[in-house]
Amino acid sequence: ACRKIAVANEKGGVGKTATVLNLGAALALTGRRVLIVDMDPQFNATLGLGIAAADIRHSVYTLIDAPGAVPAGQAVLSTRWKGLDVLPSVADLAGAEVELVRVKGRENRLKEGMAGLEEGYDFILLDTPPSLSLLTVNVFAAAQEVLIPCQTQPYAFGALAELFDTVAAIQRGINPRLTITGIVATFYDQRTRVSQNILDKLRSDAHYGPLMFATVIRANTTVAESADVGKPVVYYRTGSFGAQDYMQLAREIQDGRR
Amino acid sequence: ACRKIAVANEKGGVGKTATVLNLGAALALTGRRVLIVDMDPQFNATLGLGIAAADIRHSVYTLIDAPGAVPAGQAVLSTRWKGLDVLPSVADLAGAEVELVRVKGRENRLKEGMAGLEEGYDFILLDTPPSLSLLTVNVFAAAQEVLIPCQTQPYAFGALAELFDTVAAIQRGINPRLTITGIVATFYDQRTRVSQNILDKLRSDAHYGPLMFATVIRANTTVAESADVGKPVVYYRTGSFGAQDYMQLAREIQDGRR
Ligand SMILES: Nc1ncnc2c1ncn2[C@@H]1O[C@H](COP(=O)(O)OP(=O)(O)OP(=O)(O)O)[C@@H](O)[C@H]1O
Ligand SMILES: Nc1ncnc2c1ncn2[C@@H]1O[C@H](COP(=O)(O)OP(=O)(O)OP(=O)(O)O)[C@@H](O)[C@H]1O
Ligand SMILES: [Mg+2]
Ligand SMILES: [Mg+2]
Repeated sequence: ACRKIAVANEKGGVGKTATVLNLGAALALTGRRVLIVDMDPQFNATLGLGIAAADIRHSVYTLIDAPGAVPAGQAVLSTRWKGLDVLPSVADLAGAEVELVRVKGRENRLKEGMAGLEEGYDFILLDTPPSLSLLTVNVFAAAQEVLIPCQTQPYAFGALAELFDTVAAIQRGINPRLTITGIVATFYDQRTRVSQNILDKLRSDAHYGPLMFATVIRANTTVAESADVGKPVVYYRTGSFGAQDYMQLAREIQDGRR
Repeated sequence: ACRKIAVANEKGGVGKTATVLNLGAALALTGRRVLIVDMDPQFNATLGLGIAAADIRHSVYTLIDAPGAVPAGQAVLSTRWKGLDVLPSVADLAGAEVELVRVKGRENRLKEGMAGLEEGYDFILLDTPPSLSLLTVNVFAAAQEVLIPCQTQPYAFGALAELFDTVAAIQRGINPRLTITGIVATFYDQRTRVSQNILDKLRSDAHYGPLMFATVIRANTTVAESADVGKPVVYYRTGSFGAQDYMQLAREIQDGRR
């Protein structure tokens, strides 16, 4: 069965897009069929896969704005890497928030628009913007799991409580089956005390501790460089820390250890 | 006259809060009277000044939610540092977005709530969440200038176009006086090619180049460590890169070189 995993945290810059791209590519590298859904109007996941605006005929915005007008499959683009497809985003998606305000069932637009896509994939990873807006709610309605990147940097904790409250509200309402896959620590820099402090706090927290993945994503310029050239890090430099860490996360997610 | 500067960029994690806290403290250190207004529901700027939730009787939420109920001055807290005050944020602020949807004039709630505060300050710096939401629009209505931190990391450019469009719309509508103070490069790491590439791209861009500050904020763990202990970096470790960079930015802003 296809696992549909939302990657979310309304704290900005914690590595949501990096996790969607690099975990997705790591899963594809191990033979899985992966679809990346980019629900951020800044379309960073689309850019990170080297997709140019000119290549995009339809996007998630087409599926949300005019349900049924275009079969979902026609909005999906294949990337240059085997087993890795993308449902791209465009800047127009920013308008959906306002356009759908008075529409009944607006939170299920993505779920309806993507219906049937899961037949062709083992994993669908959905990227979200840094806010608990209608776009993120659409993703929570369409997904079955939520993976939470949490930076080992200051302010990491602030957003978690709000995110867990939002997920609980979604579970009580539009998507009772939504579960938390786990929390993955990101931007870990072993040279600094701050990273170690925050990682220790997360791991020893009564609520968050049991949800932590063993894998820790290290801060590592290869991840940034790979994003700059539009390639996931496992295809950009296989021996790098970034590639190793995301391959390990892919193994941990597939083994269901968490 | 008081300069009211919004610090904004809907790309997450670019150093908005770090800039508000550390530029604010650097200005206070040079004898200016500074008010920090925290308009992020994750209240990171409030945390970064070491303010505990128990110290907060009123917040920006009080001023926005019930205009006139409490004089603005009563919501302002002084910090442990001379010349540096804060109008704190609370998690409830996240609800304002939905609560004010049908309220006429909702974009001017902060401006009205803060009326009269500028008498007591030389600078008012306003932190924003990573989205172009009603809270950020409130900040753009209340401020006169917008300072844009832009990370020298991938995806930096994506958000700028949208931000400039939004500022232009605000200038045409609710706040014709709003101007762009400039763009300050952040997270600069001279050890990596990515930082230099992006800084060069920004500086040579026809639109963004002329707006760039000469000062570049370097990636530097002291800034993160200082945030973790609730102190601006100029008070945490004066000789650090972080302290030097923000003191230089404070000089550049006061000299009006940009
Ligand atoms: N492990 C890492 N090491 C170094 N740089 C990283 C790492 N992961 C991500 N980055 C870089 O840090 C920046 C922030 O990461 P990213 O954009 O993935 O976060 P995000 O949570 O998706 O941000 P947003 O909240 O804006 O959506 C990007 O420029 C990215 O290239
Ligand atoms: N110059 C710097 N060097 C190292 N770390 C930094 C620097 N500036 C900020 N940080 C750290 O990086 C993280 C992101 O910075 P910050 O929270 O200020 O960004 P932001 O734009 O306010 O994020 P958000 O979009 O979530 O509001 C924080 O943990 C902060 O402590
Ligand atoms: Mg992102
Ligand atoms: Mg912030």
